[in-house]
Amino acid sequence: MSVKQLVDSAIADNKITIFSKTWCSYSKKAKNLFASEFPDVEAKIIELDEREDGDAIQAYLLEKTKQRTVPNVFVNQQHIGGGDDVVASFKQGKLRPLVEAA
Amino acid sequence: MSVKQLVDSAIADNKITIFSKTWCSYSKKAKNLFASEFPDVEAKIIELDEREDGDAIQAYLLEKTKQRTVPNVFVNQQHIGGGDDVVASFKQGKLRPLVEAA
Ligand SMILES: N[C@@H](CCC(=O)N[C@@H](CS)C(=O)NCC(=O)O)C(=O)O
Ligand SMILES: N[C@@H](CCC(=O)N[C@@H](CS)C(=O)NCC(=O)O)C(=O)O
Ligand code: FES
Repeated sequence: MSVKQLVDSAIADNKITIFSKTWCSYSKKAKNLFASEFPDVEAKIIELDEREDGDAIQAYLLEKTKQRTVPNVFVNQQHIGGGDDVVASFKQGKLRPLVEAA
Repeated sequence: MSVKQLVDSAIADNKITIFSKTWCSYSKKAKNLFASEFPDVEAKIIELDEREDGDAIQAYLLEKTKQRTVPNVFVNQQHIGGGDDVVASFKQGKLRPLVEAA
């Protein structure tokens, strides 16, 4: 499977997809927000620092979303953005309807 | 100069010393807090990811402070801790007297 297929299928097949790095506090905060606010929705977490193709995935995410940084979050196939974007969209009440949409 | 001398002299010779990583948002937040709240006080910033001895410095900081993570912040030779500690001590009004002490 190519990096493109891996990333595109992870986003297509999961309600919540988080591209992260294990030791990054911003990534942890984003993962924690989904775990605490949406405990019943399984999030697909891809830890880029634990994979051989981590750099290639980040490069493809840059191409796809114009964002190279982690965390890089998708909900219901929509690109939310980074940690700050997740918190902002949650506070604005925009995240919950996206997560809970059929 | 040994890593121990480098770290100990940076802490002794500077009012504010921040051990950081350039691409880390938590490190950026700590650096920004000092830059905006104490613009007249020069902070010594040591970017561990830009140095050959970065890992060795982190290992020595772990020995010295029991904290391996970045940011690792000292004010007036006192160990403040990480990003969350800096914000907490600032909000509690404890940071400013430390920075402004003779
Ligand atoms: N404001 C962004 C910050 C993202 C960011 O700067 N992430 C850092 C790690 S905390 C990163 O990916 N740095 C590596 C890089 O710049 O390639 C967010 O909220 O996610
Ligand atoms: N709560 C701590 C978090 C520190 C932390 O986890 N730092 C991360 C980068 S954001 C780190 O150093 N990770 C590397 C490691 O764990 O060795 C703080 O406020 O500074
Ligand atoms: S690496 Fe420090 S907040 Fe992401």
